[in-house]
Amino acid sequence: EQPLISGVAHDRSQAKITVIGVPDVLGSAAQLFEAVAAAGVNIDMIVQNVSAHHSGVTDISFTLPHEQGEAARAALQALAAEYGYQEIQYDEGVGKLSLVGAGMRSHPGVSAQLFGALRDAGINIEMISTSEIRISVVTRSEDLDEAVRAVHSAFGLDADKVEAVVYG
Amino acid sequence: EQPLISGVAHDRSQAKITVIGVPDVLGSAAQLFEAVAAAGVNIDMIVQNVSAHHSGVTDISFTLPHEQGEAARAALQALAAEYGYQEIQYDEGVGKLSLVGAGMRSHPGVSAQLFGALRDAGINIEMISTSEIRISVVTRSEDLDEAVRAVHSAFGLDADKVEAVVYG
Ligand SMILES: C[C@@H](O)[C@H](N)C(=O)O
Ligand SMILES: C[C@@H](O)[C@H](N)C(=O)O
Repeated sequence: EQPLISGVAHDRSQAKITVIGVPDVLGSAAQLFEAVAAAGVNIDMIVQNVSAHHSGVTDISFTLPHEQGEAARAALQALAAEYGYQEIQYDEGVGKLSLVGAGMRSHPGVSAQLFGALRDAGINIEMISTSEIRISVVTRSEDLDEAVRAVHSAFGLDADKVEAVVYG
Repeated sequence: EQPLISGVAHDRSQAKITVIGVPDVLGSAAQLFEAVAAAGVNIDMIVQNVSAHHSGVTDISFTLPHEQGEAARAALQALAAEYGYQEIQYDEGVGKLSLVGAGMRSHPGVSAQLFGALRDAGINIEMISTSEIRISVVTRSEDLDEAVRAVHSAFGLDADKVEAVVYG
């Protein structure tokens, strides 16, 4: 059956924190997010890729409301020395775009089509995180409106009808 | 309101490919996934974190059915030299666990609680990818059953009732 693409969600209300060089050991993700949660920070997207072999470290990124940036950074700075983080990066200029649909897993071309639409619009993809009903990318926030137009166009979506803030 | 945790999904049918050192330039994700899609490979989870400053490269990981591993690897090997990939890693020993729920974004402790349950069970987290209704982690597949038990227990879920393959 055809994948069902129901719409494009976009969000420029968030900032991104990347903790560079988190030791890839038992409990380090729990430690990090316990501290961020204790600071009352709402976390949206979390991305962690595998550690490169022998490096023993990996990077953990997450997005959060702009207004909670200071609280999150302070919580992480307090851990950085003890837990060996290499660096904490804070980025206020991100935008998040999500293609929302169903059945996307069994339609391998959907991701390629989304990434191709962004390429054709000259927009660099900074982060990717997916689920079976949502493919999310992070771009510069100044590119977000153009990205949304490009994706609507690539998928033949009627921008007036299908724009939806759909959770997934 | 309380976050609604509806269940724990787990999947050991997948393998993972990590393309190490993908040039962080316009169109590289599209190129990679166009090739994988052209090979007919079904893609489940994609994770890409930001490139470290000045490195100009990042890693892209994705999961796929075990039986499509060869096709995907061949497609990527064909691109590797031309597109400058540093290495293509193939991992057949992964398991994926997802905590499925609603309202998790506004309950910052949920991620910490999930990661803490895995830490307490002695299970290392290899990848993290989240959406507002699903927090997914990749572990060793041999740890998956223990991970599912630990998460059910940590969240007070009745393992017999709420185990569900819920897409998100
Ligand atoms: C890096 C982090 O995810 C670590 N592997 C952990 O299990 O917590
Ligand atoms: C690495 C990859 O995502 C690249 N930045 C792109 O836009 O395609």
